[in-house]
Amino acid sequence: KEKYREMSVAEFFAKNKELAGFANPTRALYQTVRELVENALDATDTHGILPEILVEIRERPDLATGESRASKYTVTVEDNGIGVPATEIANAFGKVLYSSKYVIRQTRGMYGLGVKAAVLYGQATTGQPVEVVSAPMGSPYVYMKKLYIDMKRNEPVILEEAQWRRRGRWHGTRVSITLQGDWSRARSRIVEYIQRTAVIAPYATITLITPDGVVYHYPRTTRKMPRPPREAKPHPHGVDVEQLKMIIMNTKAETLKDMLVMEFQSVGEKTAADFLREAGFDASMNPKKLLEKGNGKRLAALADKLRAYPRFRAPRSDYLSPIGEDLIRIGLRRMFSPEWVGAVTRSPRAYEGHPFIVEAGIAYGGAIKPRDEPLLLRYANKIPLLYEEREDVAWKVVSRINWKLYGVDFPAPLVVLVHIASTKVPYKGVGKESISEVPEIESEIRAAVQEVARGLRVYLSRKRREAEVKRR
Amino acid sequence: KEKYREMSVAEFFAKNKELAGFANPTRALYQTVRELVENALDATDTHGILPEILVEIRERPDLATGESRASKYTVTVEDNGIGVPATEIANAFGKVLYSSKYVIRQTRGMYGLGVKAAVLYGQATTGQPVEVVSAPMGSPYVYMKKLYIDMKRNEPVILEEAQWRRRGRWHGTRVSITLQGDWSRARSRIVEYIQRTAVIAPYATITLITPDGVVYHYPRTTRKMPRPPREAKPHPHGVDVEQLKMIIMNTKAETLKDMLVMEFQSVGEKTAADFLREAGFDASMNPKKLLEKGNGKRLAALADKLRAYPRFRAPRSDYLSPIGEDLIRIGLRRMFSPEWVGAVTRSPRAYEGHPFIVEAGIAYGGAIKPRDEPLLLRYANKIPLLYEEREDVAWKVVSRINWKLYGVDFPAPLVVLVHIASTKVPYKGVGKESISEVPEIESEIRAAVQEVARGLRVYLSRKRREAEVKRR
Ligand SMILES: Nc1ncnc2c1ncn2[C@@H]1O[C@H](COP(=O)(O)OP(=O)(O)OP(=O)(O)O)[C@@H](O)[C@H]1O
Ligand SMILES: Nc1ncnc2c1ncn2[C@@H]1O[C@H](COP(=O)(O)OP(=O)(O)OP(=O)(O)O)[C@@H](O)[C@H]1O
Ligand SMILES: [Mg+2]
Ligand SMILES: [Mg+2]
Repeated sequence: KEKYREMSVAEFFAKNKELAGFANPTRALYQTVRELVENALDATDTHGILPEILVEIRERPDLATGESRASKYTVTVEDNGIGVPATEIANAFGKVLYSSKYVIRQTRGMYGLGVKAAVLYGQATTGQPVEVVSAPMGSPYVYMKKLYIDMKRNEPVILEEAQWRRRGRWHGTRVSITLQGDWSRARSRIVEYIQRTAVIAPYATITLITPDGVVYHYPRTTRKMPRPPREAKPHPHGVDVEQLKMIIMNTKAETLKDMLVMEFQSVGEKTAADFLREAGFDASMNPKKLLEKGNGKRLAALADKLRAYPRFRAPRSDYLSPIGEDLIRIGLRRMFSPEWVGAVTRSPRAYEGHPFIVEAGIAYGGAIKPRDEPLLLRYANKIPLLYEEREDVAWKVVSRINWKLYGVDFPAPLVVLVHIASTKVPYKGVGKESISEVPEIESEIRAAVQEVARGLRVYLSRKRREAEVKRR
Repeated sequence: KEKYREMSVAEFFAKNKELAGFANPTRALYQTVRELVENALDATDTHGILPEILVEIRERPDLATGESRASKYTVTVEDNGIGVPATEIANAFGKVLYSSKYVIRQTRGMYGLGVKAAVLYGQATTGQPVEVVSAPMGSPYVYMKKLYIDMKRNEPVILEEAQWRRRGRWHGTRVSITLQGDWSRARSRIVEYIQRTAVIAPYATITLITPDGVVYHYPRTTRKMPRPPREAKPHPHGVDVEQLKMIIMNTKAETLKDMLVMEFQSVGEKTAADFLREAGFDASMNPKKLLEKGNGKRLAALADKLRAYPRFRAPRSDYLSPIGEDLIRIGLRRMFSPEWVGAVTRSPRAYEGHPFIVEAGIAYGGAIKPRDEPLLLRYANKIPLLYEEREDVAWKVVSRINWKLYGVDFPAPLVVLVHIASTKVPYKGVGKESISEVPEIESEIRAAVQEVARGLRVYLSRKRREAEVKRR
């Protein structure tokens, strides 16, 4: 009587589209724009390329079906990034949980789902395929594929494809998705998202062409780029039994000690030897022995002890890529014309073996309108987060700071920016709108905002003293 | 240079365990208990069986590895439900996105992930397999399997299995998962979860045995059960292009009109004929023609028009299973010994073709301690929701009600219960802790709470008058 069956992961995210941020046509249009833009930025600034990104949203009256609440739009995003290799296009855009970002590196993408969730929604609401044009860097060809996703099998189905010799030196990718949306409701969020992206990436040229014909153009104002993030090895504090099994299976090391030094970051020869001795393991044993039957408990013990050993160096963070205090201040000035700005980039910390850097900025006064609570701008891996503010750990911190201590009385003209850069941002959901309350991150956000707020306090008390002097 | 690869859905939820509610050992222990209990209740009350559920959590010092922060526990849940068929045990517990609840019916489970997420976490933190004992109803055998999940392939791997002839008439399932947890931090939440489950299910006998040897026993106080939920056909207001394709592919109907009547709920012969005429489709055409090449736009148009047509009857709701006003009042009295209780079960509504019923209850005064804000008890498909309160649509509604209008001045001894029963509860995440702000649901919660609050207002104003009379 019970009907047991499997569901493909494509079917799962099509059926439960709200989990991926596609709860309604307004959110879907927003999510489609951001998934494409985040992929475009990952394909450029992560690789040291000065980004040139064009976002075009146009209405599709030719697909109208007479239902006024079901407006269709085509969203096209074009970038000058590394492109997608010909053999990877179909899976990258047509297979859920397929990605080049399943590595330990700070990128905007991390799940291998983003663009596919948009393709699935477009398919379900319009029947239209996604169109991809890719000119991979270093290839003499340009490739075009129109495809949709076979949901039962989680496989791409190519409807049309072509290739031609490239003229000129353009490299990059262009993606077009057609979906049911609601531009009138999504407009302000989409415009805000693009503006907040541009404001912290002044090295990027971003253009948004809207269905009403309005063009938002953010030309680059500097050619200086932050150093790109780099891939890292896992840190022992983040390892679990399954990961350890994988590492042992794939390692070329012939002793347990060599494996620790080769396969992990922050483990030197001496530390590895000390650790193994204290943990009660033979440094010279062949690590593959731990995979043998009956050694399950030894393996679990090794994972536990790696996670708990205090003398491994903290995870390296020189491969993270923060926004930087200068760019935060410049961006806040550009957005708000405040009378005061401050910013800080904190030292790196880690949670569960994942390094992270918290940055904070404050803008006060000037052209900012007073409000009853701080205006919070959240960012994670350089992505602006616009929804689910009240659920975010940053809001928890910023709303509970006693701003009176810093000379701020609400209503007040106060803007707070919080950025978290990490090899793994602990989002609450695959829609990437809010961040979990990880204790290490929460306390770093508090420390960062308070550090900048102290600068504001100095400014505000000096301003008050000068006002007093004037009055006399 | 970019490394493209696929990830299995098992690997995905192991790596991103926080998405499934396994963010840390405390949450993981809680989530494991609730996933098993929810499966046990789905296997009993959904099938008209008076539930008998035993939950045992015991510490595993034999698995200790010397790290004090890494305590291991075995969670065992046993029920007298329908059991799991022998051929289904391995996939049900060892394959992510495998379920018997992928149908249109009000059940606690819906994703086909719950128990597997717990198995993955147990495996990753202890290396221990899950143990399942199943005595399927109507079978003369009892089956035992110990298995773990091959993450790369998302397949169960059976380590040990046995079967024996059943003695006696017991049917049901027993599941044991061993994982790293934190009982001291999880204790109060787990106890609260069990108590809040028992309080709205007085027909269930639930026992919780804790690692400290404390036993919480909730014997049933009635044999009267609410009618079990039933499976329904899809409603046209919830259909999309992909679903419509599936329906057309599988239908035995030979005309489009017959297909609408057979495959959907709330579509009668006359309504189907009227709809097709107004939508511009030939009622007598073979529906399979819509799948032919070149008919993509026709198919998308049909989906749009089905979703928008106002004259389909509302979705049936006689197959939903609310708690009921009596049980809500009894439960609130038992929990709080208040001086006043009220409850309402609203008429059914629908969002996107999914029927839902909102129920609300209020308890006031008596033994309830005054608090600065309402104490909110949230439920969805009879599951107590304990985490992420501030993100829940119910909190949004209850915290914004002007309680002064009802005679309630904070601090006040006020408890509010909200329950949403639906064939699809729109959770914000697969961890099932909070509900999205679906407009139809939000307005129903508001209407329900206000309805019960009006009863409270009558009581409080009468109480005030009597107090005045007394004073004179
Ligand atoms: N504009 C682009 N340029 C180059 N490669 C791209 C582009 N868009 C997508 N890709 C490739 O397709 C892959 C899949 O993209 P998708 O958005 O589905 O997942 P992701 O970005 O890896 O993770 P997430 O789900 O978090 O977005 C990417 O990992 C990348 O390799
Ligand atoms: N105690 C049980 N008795 C009977 N069947 C069970 C039991 N536990 C699990 N099952 C079966 O195993 C399947 C998988 O359970 P699982 O918890 O992974 O998913 P689900 O309950 O269907 O959905 P969700 O992910 O929302 O919990 C269930 O659909 C059910 O068929
Ligand atoms: Mg992406
Ligand atoms: Mg379940």
